[in-house]
Amino acid sequence: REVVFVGDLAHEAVTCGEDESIEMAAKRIVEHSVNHLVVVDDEGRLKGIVTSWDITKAVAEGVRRLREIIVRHVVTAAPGEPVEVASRRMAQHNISALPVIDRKGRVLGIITSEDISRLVGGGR
Amino acid sequence: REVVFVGDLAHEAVTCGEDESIEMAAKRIVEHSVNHLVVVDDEGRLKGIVTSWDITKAVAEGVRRLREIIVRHVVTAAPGEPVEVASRRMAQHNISALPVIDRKGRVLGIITSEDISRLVGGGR
Ligand SMILES: C[S@@+](CC[C@H](N)C(=O)[O-])C[C@H]1O[C@@H](n2cnc3c(N)ncnc32)[C@H](O)[C@@H]1O
Ligand SMILES: C[S@@+](CC[C@H](N)C(=O)[O-])C[C@H]1O[C@@H](n2cnc3c(N)ncnc32)[C@H](O)[C@@H]1O
Repeated sequence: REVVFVGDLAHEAVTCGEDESIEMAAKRIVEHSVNHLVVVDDEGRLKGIVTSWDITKAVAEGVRRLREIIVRHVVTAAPGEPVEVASRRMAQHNISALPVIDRKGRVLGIITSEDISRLVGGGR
Repeated sequence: REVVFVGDLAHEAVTCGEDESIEMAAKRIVEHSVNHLVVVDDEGRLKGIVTSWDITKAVAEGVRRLREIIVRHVVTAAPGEPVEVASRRMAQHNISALPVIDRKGRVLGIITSEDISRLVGGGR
């Protein structure tokens, strides 16, 4: 059995800034056909995450500003971790993606439960 | 290696009717902490699917009625199919869930990429 690492499955993260509107973030999610936006500062450092679930929550609660729905405490992964570890971490937190970051906190990419699920079907 | 079937991982689907508002659908998604609502008629038969991604698209495009965002052609799975088959089907369509239906088209549950990803980490 070959060991598969997070870095083998991770792909480029779609990002947004903290000052964007909810509408702009929604357009980005639809344009890239993803569910997760990684929020970064001007130097590409991790500031939070916002997902289609958070935008849905904004609709449910009548919230209008992106800053109010950005999740600040982000659960992440490192590229050298085995995918089993990433899978367990997502299951423990009931989340479907982990931004992949380097030792300096810079965003290298993202790994999602869809990426890991694809392994089970024999894909990459 | 034990074979795992869709029926082993599937769980209860959160449903909604076709005549609900987008806001009600959003509240249901948040309340149950899921991303997928299976749209059913009064007899529990499959009529479509609507997800947090669709609600995000409604925000991006200024759409206000649920009927306009319900996806009618639903990709499904049967409880007796191996999970590898379900994983490949989701990957082929770039989707993250399959309603599980019986031979008469009644909704038995749902299986998501999060459920299948959890297998990789050793969970069920
Ligand atoms: C608790 S999950 C529930 C629904 C579903 N399990 C999912 O992940 O979409 C939804 C919440 O998880 C948050 N979330 C997703 N990925 C995250 C991560 N890596 N770290 C922290 N929160 C995250 C989202 O921002 C959103 O508020
Ligand atoms: C194409 S995916 C792109 C984002 C991501 N892969 C996901 O599944 O959320 C989003 C669209 O897939 C649709 N979808 C999800 N599950 C589906 C299913 N079983 N059958 C048909 N469409 C589905 C949603 O209704 C939504 O319009």
